[in-house]
Amino acid sequence: KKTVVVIGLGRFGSMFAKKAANLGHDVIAIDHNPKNIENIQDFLSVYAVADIKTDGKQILRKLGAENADVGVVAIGTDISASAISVLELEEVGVSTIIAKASDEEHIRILEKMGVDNIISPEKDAGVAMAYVKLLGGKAIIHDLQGTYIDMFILEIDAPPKLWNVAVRHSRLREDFQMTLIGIRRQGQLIVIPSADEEIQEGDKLLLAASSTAIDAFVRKFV
Amino acid sequence: KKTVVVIGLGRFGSMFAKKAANLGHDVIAIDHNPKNIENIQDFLSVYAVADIKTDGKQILRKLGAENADVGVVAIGTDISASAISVLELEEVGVSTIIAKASDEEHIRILEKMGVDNIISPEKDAGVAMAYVKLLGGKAIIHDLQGTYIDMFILEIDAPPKLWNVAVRHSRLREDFQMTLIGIRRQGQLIVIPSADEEIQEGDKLLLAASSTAIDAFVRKFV
Ligand SMILES: Nc1ncnc2c1ncn2[C@@H]1O[C@H](COP(=O)(O)OP(=O)(O)OP(=O)(O)O)[C@@H](O)[C@H]1O
Ligand SMILES: Nc1ncnc2c1ncn2[C@@H]1O[C@H](COP(=O)(O)OP(=O)(O)OP(=O)(O)O)[C@@H](O)[C@H]1O
Repeated sequence: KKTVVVIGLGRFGSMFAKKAANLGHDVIAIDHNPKNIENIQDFLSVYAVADIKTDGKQILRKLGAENADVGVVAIGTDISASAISVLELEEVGVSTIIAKASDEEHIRILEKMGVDNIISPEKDAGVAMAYVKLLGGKAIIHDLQGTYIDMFILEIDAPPKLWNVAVRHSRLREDFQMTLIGIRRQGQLIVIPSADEEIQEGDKLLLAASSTAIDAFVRKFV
Repeated sequence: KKTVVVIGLGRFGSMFAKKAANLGHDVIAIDHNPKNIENIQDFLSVYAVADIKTDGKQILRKLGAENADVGVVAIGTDISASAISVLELEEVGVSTIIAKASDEEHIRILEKMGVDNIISPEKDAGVAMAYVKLLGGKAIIHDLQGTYIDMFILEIDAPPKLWNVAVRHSRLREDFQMTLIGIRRQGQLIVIPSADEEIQEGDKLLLAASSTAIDAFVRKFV
């Protein structure tokens, strides 16, 4: 059973809090808007309506947040409130911190403060959805252990340039920084194809790559 | 080359717009805050500072948005503006619509209106991050073809109850609605294990399941 502190009960923070409670953990929550506390009161072990910028440290100690297992800073729009929350959590011994960031500047501030779990769900979803709708990308894998890793899995029709070309000569890895993890051919999935496998017309290629690599590949081949 | 219309340039909308432009498509954008247009002006083919609630249909035709390939409604906080945007896009012949929703009620309204791509990135990230931090879940797969499908891939230590139990007797599928897609044993990954494979102490199980199934499994075994 873990103790989780959530500062900021917007959409991200309150969903995290509810899920943590559903998994059997204790959730301590702080938000300066009483309505946000009320909305998920049943899920909370302890809570306070407070402004983290003015009440910060005392409120965390008072609520028993010292040495909590996980701290979640879920304030997107007020960067100073977000930064102060990170500071206060670290000062009461919370070592694992997840923080939601709203833009590049916010991300960089959190990085400088040593937060290793920084998440921008709206930006990531904007990228992912664009790939899905505009590229026929079938699935997206995010490794969420730390920050969202910029890594996608795409399924695309084998471009004519690669028909009858062996995987080892396709130069997908060398020239495009893409890893071919599978070929779908007439309904069959060839997992981790051998280097001598020839790509054929009609094949669908499953490729793992960063968004930058995907953009370059698309501009060239698609 | 596709034509994409984006209504609302918040974090999700502007990221989608930028990505679409990077992939070589034409982006038409509408936002009532001129600053949001300025921030990504270089990525836009055509744009207008306008309120979709008051200027709606005329502005879409004027910008050449009729029969665009993809429409993105990226207004989270004003549900009526979001709903009106969906209506206007459909009326000018945009058949593929993606809409960002901020809460359950918003999702249900969009569903009733027939929007088949509804996305709540903050809520989904709240769920995903809670699993990652509180369950040791290693990776999340979202199939983003339609709405976010409630489907996760978890990697967890094989619980004692399952040690020396063959996969066919583990009843993971029947009792817990989870699909065992792999076993990691001493660094080796056994993909799609056979039904006779015995789960061992020290194994890590890779399981695909919905969030409801995961919660039930965790309360019982973890
Ligand atoms: N100084 C503060 N002290 C306590 N709570 C705060 C403070 N500032 C903001 N909050 C709370 O944090 C929550 C989230 O803040 P905000 O809406 O700025 O972030 P967001 O990133 O837009 O959230 P979402 O997760 O909905 O996308 C709000 O419920 C707000 O009441
Ligand atoms: N009636 C309207 N007409 C045109 N643009 C609008 C209208 N209402 C809101 N917008 C714009 O839509 C954008 C997104 O709106 P809002 O901030 O409500 O959504 P959000 O879901 O919080 O966004 P984010 O993607 O940042 O999470 C804003 O840039 C805003 O200027």
